[in-house]
Amino acid sequence: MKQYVVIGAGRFGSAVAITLTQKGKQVMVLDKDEQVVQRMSEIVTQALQVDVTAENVLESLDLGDMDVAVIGIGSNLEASILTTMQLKEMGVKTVVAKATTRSDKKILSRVGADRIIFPERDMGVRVANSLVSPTIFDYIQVSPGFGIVETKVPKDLQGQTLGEANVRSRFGVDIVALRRQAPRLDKNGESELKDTVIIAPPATEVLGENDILVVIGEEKNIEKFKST
Amino acid sequence: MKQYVVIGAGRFGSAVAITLTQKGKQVMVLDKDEQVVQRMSEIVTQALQVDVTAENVLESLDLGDMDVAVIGIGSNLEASILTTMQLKEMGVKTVVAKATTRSDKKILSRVGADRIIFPERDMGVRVANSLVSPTIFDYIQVSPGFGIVETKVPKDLQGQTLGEANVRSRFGVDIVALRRQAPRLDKNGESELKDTVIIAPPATEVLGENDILVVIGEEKNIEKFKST
Ligand SMILES: Nc1ncnc2c1ncn2[C@@H]1O[C@H](COP(=O)(O)OP(=O)(O)OP(=O)(O)O)[C@@H](O)[C@H]1O
Ligand SMILES: Nc1ncnc2c1ncn2[C@@H]1O[C@H](COP(=O)(O)OP(=O)(O)OP(=O)(O)O)[C@@H](O)[C@H]1O
Repeated sequence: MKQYVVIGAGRFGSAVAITLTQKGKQVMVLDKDEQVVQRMSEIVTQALQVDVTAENVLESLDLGDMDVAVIGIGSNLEASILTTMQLKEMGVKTVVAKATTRSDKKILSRVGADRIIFPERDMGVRVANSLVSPTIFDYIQVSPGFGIVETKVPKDLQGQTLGEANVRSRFGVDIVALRRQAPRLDKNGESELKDTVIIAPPATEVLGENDILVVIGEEKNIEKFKST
Repeated sequence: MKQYVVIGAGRFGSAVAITLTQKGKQVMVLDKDEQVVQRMSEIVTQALQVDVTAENVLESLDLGDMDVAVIGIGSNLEASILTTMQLKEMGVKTVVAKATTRSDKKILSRVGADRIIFPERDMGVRVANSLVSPTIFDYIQVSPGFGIVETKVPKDLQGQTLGEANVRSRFGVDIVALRRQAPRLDKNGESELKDTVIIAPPATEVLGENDILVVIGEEKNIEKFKST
């Protein structure tokens, strides 16, 4: 069973530790803040109060057996760098570290970090994109210039079937799924809106005003499709 | 032209402001930190040094014309709450606020925030998911229980054509795209790896060992598919 250690359980680190635990993984948490350790000790396998910058602290903990270490310290770059170096020297296979700037990233990868994450920056970019194109709920960049987006049905296409809309030849994009909210009765007999997802919808499917389409294609073709 | 104001240009807020500016939008930034204002004033339309919790500060700025406000303050919940209230009173159509806990979210939506973001938590969940399933590069949840993932070709399917693999009837998932790294010569004649994306790959396409598949389906079917 793979073993994980999360060092610095702030907003980012604690979400990593909690999600790993929910997926049934063994997780150790190290943090210098007593309250954080208190809270995490009720959730994860083991939580210890430790300042990782103190002398010989990491060596005294047998971390060499850990498969993955996630360093969630944001305010102290030196602590992230030293911790990355020590973990790689002790033989931890995968070290994931958080960074704020590109130069942080350069240093952390030079000292052995296997993966570097910019949590706040990446979410900032996503939020800005969704504000600029309010019809896009989420998108994933498959490759530079190619993406998948969830978007509302363009006005001109509402009421048409997929066959009539002929999206692939007109816009060069593909509709891979359709999400529709349909009222259903819950267990108390009250009506609630539930998502129904149709994967690879057939040509006969009629595009409704409130349907959400999952569309894949070149980003410039997606732009054209959205503004129809 | 839509006008945006970003209040609190920390790691998250500054990424929102920079991305909006790159997309050609007019962006005003408010922050109490002089260095932040200095840096942002070189990038956005206007940056002002302001403590939004000071009396009558927001009223004195004509923010009522703003279409969207993004509040990127994380360390001071009271500031986020008061700012949200004032902006909605002034008539700002969309207020997006950052939160850390579920109870923050409850308060912020009660006082009028239109959208609430948990940047660190959401990224923590994503990173943990990608650590648990290392073959998944990214995923987007289309609806509870339904997702799209990018994943490596399962060992058993490598070398088969899509027709032979018969993925839809065997696993109940759909392969919507295929990403393949192929060496190409760049403008200096040196070989580099470039992504080629094939949307809706034909049944005759052979699945290579290094191909990345973009797969959509119910999450439990995706799990089955990945572990073939
Ligand atoms: N030297 C250290 N040893 C152990 N834990 C540390 C150390 N430095 C910081 N931490 C812990 O790391 C966690 C993250 O805090 P920090 O303020 O460094 O980053 P942050 O970027 O604000 O975090 P986040 O945005 O994820 O909340 C905190 O819980 C803090 O107690
Ligand atoms: N009352 C205020 N008025 C104006 N700006 C503020 C106020 N309080 C905080 N800020 C600014 O908001 C930005 C975000 O800082 P804060 O420490 O509150 O959040 P954070 O969650 O650590 O941010 P991030 O994770 O995005 O870096 C900083 O640039 C800070 O100067």
